[in-house]
Amino acid sequence: NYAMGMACSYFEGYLVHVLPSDGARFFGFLENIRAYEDNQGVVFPVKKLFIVVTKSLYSPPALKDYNKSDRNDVARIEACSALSTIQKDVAGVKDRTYKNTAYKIYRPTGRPVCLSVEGGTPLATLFRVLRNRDLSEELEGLDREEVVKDFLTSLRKIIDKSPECRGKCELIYFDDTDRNLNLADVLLDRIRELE
Amino acid sequence: NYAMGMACSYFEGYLVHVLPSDGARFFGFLENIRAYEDNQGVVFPVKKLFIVVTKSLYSPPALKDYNKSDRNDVARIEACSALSTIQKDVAGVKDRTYKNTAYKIYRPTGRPVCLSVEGGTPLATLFRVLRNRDLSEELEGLDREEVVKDFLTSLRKIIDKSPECRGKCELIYFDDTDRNLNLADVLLDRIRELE
Ligand SMILES: Nc1nc(=O)c2ncn([C@@H]3O[C@@H]4COP(=O)(O)O[C@H]5[C@@H](O)[C@H](n6cnc7c(N)ncnc76)O[C@@H]5COP(=O)(O)O[C@@H]3[C@@H]4O)c2[nH]1
Repeated sequence: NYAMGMACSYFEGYLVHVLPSDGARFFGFLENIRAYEDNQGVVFPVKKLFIVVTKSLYSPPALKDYNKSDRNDVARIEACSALSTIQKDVAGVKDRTYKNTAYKIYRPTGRPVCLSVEGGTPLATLFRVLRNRDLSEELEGLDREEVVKDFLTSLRKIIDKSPECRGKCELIYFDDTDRNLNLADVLLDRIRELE
Repeated sequence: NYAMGMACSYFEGYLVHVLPSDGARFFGFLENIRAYEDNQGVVFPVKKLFIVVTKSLYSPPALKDYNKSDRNDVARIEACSALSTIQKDVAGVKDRTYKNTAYKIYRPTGRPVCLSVEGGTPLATLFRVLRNRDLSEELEGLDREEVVKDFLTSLRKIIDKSPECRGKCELIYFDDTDRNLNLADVLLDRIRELE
């Protein structure tokens, strides 16, 4: 089934590169966060990779696109810079690069909160596939809500089974069609639960 | 079906980033090759992205792993360096990097031949997925030969339908289980056909 295939390839093609230590030059996601904290003089209250999966499947290039630009009384999220980059030879591509992004959530009151967060890339690609008329006839009958649900369920199971990756990811389902929701606040709530 | 899903996501999640011009900072794969030719003083007889898909699905980190190290009377392939890198904000990852690699094929007689080539990443990832016992129960019943065949067929159709990508890729099926075959020579043969 499509969603589970996506979860498997996201895990083996990406999460295993960015989360665990590779026993050599890359010390793992946790260490990556700590090094960033030391270099930038900031604190990440939750040292996990937040992955935001949306109802529409769409993920904007920059997460700040989710901010309520017409309001300044709610939290907003801004990209800071990349955590350190992982470079590996992968399938003939010399020094293929993998990197996570550090973000800050600015609150109306209180200090900004740092975290590493990104969209669920396989679903963002599926969004583009379904929109492409030359491609999507082949994937007809794909129910978007089913796909998101199955992707999250499969991915959670896969991550929990993996000693190198378990506990290093926080999966967030975000209904981006609901204008009353603010991603920055949804993330703050999850951080509070986990702190 | 799994193979077609992989071909669709490989197209929309990767080939559309590295092959066509983005109308802004990235001038497209062809231009990328020409710039490399000018900077490095070399010639690429075929200015296409060669994608090598293998019978086993496996793609080694570096293509030189395919060379016959015990023979110096046959062609061998060595990585040179990356073509220029494409950086884009994608699904919340700031400046995600995509790059292709320039390779040289050294022949027993004659000058070396330059080309841009890499393994088929979705199949390389599937290889790791099938090998992972925690994951592959879910993908049981997947016939490797079927998957490779369907992936190639779907990908060829998809690329041919795309005005931005058609004619910019050369798909190569390589039986990596046959010790009589030498990838460097298979590539040289394809280059001769296309020149
Ligand atoms: N050769 C090559 N170079 C690349 O830079 C590249 N980027 C993607 N792909 C392949 O294209 C297809 C679509 O990509 P998508 O981003 O939707 O899924 C990707 C994406 O969700 C995630 N992923 C991989 N690399 C990164 C990355 N650098 N940053 C974020 N996510 C990533 O893990 C999935 C599987 O990746 P791969 O199994 O390496 O192959 C992919 C895939 O088959 C690439 N192939």
